[in-house]
Amino acid sequence: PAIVERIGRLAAANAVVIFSISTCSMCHAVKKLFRNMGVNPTVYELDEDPSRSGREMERALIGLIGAIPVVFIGGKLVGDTDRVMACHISGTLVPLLKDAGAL
Amino acid sequence: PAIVERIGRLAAANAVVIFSISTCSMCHAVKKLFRNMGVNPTVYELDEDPSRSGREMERALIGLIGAIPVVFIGGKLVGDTDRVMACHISGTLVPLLKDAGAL
Ligand SMILES: N[C@@H](CCC(=O)N[C@@H](CS)C(=O)NCC(=O)O)C(=O)O
Ligand SMILES: N[C@@H](CCC(=O)N[C@@H](CS)C(=O)NCC(=O)O)C(=O)O
Ligand code: FES
Repeated sequence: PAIVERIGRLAAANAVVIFSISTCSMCHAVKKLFRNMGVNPTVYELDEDPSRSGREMERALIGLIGAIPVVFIGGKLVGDTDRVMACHISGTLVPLLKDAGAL
Repeated sequence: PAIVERIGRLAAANAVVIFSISTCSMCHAVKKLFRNMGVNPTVYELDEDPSRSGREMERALIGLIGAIPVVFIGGKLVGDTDRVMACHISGTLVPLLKDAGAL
């Protein structure tokens, strides 16, 4: 559907893209991780989107991937906060960010 | 106001009381911590309350305490997930639970 294409376009348009909910502390944690690394992620706060599409994207992301936040690096789906933290601990996050030109 | 009195009554009615939102992973984490300790908390999922009071209690708790989840033990406010985890790490959580008859 059109909403999934919109998510795909937004996800590919910047090096690091986070689909987030502004009041959620898991989302806060993953934003903070990137900012502490000196990375400036593009963040879509889906609950603050004035048009209906924020709510539609949130529902589509939860349906497709299971939960919010959802992180893309270099246009590729990385996943939720747990997966980003696991990548970081295993040493694969920094190379991913470098490849995407975010570091 | 009446909503704060209602929170107070519910908080004092059981040994461990958690005001939660069903889809929130911070709330999930604090519920899991207690259940792993063999404690059976009384959980109010404010977003699932069929009457308006769930929403009102959520707003009152965020206004008074700052965020969800909010944990009471033995009728006394302990606080959010971070504070419960800090209590546990410092060794004060188990004595609190014992005093309240939850362990
Ligand atoms: N394990 C996930 C947890 C994500 C999660 O549970 N997100 C919640 C909000 S904190 C969510 O999307 N809830 C909406 C739903 O489940 O419908 C992570 O690491 O990010
Ligand atoms: N440090 C707090 C974080 C709690 C928190 O940020 N809760 C969020 C949901 S995860 C909340 O209440 N958001 C609603 C709001 O801020 O208005 C904890 O340890 O529990
Ligand atoms: S809404 Fe609470 S951690 Fe996401």
